[in-house]
Amino acid sequence: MEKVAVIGLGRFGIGVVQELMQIGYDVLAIDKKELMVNEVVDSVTHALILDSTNKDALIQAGLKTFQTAVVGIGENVEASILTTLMLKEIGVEKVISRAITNYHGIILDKIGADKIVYPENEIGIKVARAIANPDLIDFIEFGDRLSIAEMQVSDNMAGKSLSELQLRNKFNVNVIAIKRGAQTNGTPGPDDVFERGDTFLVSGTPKNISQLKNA
Amino acid sequence: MEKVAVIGLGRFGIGVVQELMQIGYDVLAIDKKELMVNEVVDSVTHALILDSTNKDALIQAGLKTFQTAVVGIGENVEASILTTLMLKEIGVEKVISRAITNYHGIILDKIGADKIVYPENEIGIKVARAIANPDLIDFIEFGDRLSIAEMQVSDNMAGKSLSELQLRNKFNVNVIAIKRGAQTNGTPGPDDVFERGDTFLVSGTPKNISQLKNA
Ligand SMILES: Nc1ncnc2c1ncn2[C@@H]1O[C@H](COP(=O)(O)OP(=O)(O)OP(=O)(O)O)[C@@H](O)[C@H]1O
Ligand SMILES: Nc1ncnc2c1ncn2[C@@H]1O[C@H](COP(=O)(O)OP(=O)(O)OP(=O)(O)O)[C@@H](O)[C@H]1O
Repeated sequence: MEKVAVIGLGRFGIGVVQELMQIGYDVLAIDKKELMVNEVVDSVTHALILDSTNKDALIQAGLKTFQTAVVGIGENVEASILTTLMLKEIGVEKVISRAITNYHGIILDKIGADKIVYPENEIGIKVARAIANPDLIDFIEFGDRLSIAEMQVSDNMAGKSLSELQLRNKFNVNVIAIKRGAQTNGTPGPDDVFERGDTFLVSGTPKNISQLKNA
Repeated sequence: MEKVAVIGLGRFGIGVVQELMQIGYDVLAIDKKELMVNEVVDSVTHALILDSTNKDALIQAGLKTFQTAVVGIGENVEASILTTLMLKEIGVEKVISRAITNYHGIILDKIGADKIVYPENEIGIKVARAIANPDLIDFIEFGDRLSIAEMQVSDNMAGKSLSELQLRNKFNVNVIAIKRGAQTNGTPGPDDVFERGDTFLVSGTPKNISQLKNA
């Protein structure tokens, strides 16, 4: 069974732990505070109270046998950096570390973190984009010329068919799928009508997608 | 010019502020700590030091004239809840509030937050999924039967053409686009070859996409 060590059981670390358990991984959850470890001890494979900046403690905890570890320590930048270094020195193949500033990320990169995550920043960007485009639920930016967006049907669009809205001609976007409740239509046609409450997947340039609020 | 008030200049709030400024909004940045406000005072439209749980202070700051506000206060759950309530009472049309636990979110919902965001949790889930699928960069889940994933080309796939890999026949997924450096191929054909370093967009069921590591 595949296993992952997650060090630092703040909100980010807990998010990782819960999803990994849900996916079916064995999880070793580590934190220096007993309180945090007690929060998870009943829902994870193993939980240990230890200071992850202590290399011997990590080795004793069996970290040499882990291929993947997540460093969820945030605000304590020094501990985040030291822990990342210790894990690489112990030989953990893939260390995913969280950074809370750009410089924090640069340092983690230099000391060997295999992947760096900026959680608050990424979501801050999504929230800002959703403000700029209230019907935008989620998106993937694939280069700067192609985005895939999950959007909700606006009041303007509700009750109109795809051909009526002329999304391809007017906006140069492609509707990939439409979802109504639990039903997904993966091959939307020109006569399909958008109903209030529907969500849809659309592809196009970021600019064209943002124009859809004028549909 | 469209304007947004962002209250609470922690890492999440700062992420929202920076992206909103980048998009072109006017931003009023508010925090009770002078230190946080000073961090942004040179890069935002307006910055104010005030306690957002104080309704009069919010009114004096002009919040009645804002249609949109983001409550980026996290750990201080009481302040997050009070601030959200104050903003709705003042008449701010759209209040987007951050929650740090499920119950926090439930309370925010009951007192009128128009949208609730769980930043650390959302990214925690993405990190966990990326661990389960190391070539996965980003994804949108559209219902439980359709996902769009941004992936990097695995060692197995590198040097092989789409027809060679038989992605549609074997895995029932559709490659939407392939990116190589700054070039994007939005109409990939059967003879297109995946090269090391390429990333691609693919659609299919979550299960089929996760099978791609066996391609
Ligand atoms: N040296 C260490 N060894 C083990 N755990 C640590 C160490 N330093 C910090 N932690 C733990 O990491 C967890 C997350 O901590 P921290 O306060 O650094 O980040 P945070 O940014 O507030 O986290 P989040 O936003 O995810 O809640 C805490 O539970 C803390 O006890
Ligand atoms: N009543 C208040 N009025 C204005 N600002 C506040 C109030 N309460 C908290 N803040 C500010 O909100 C910001 C974010 O605070 P908080 O400590 O609650 O969250 P956090 O979870 O640590 O944030 P992040 O993870 O985004 O860094 C802080 O800068 C804090 O000064």
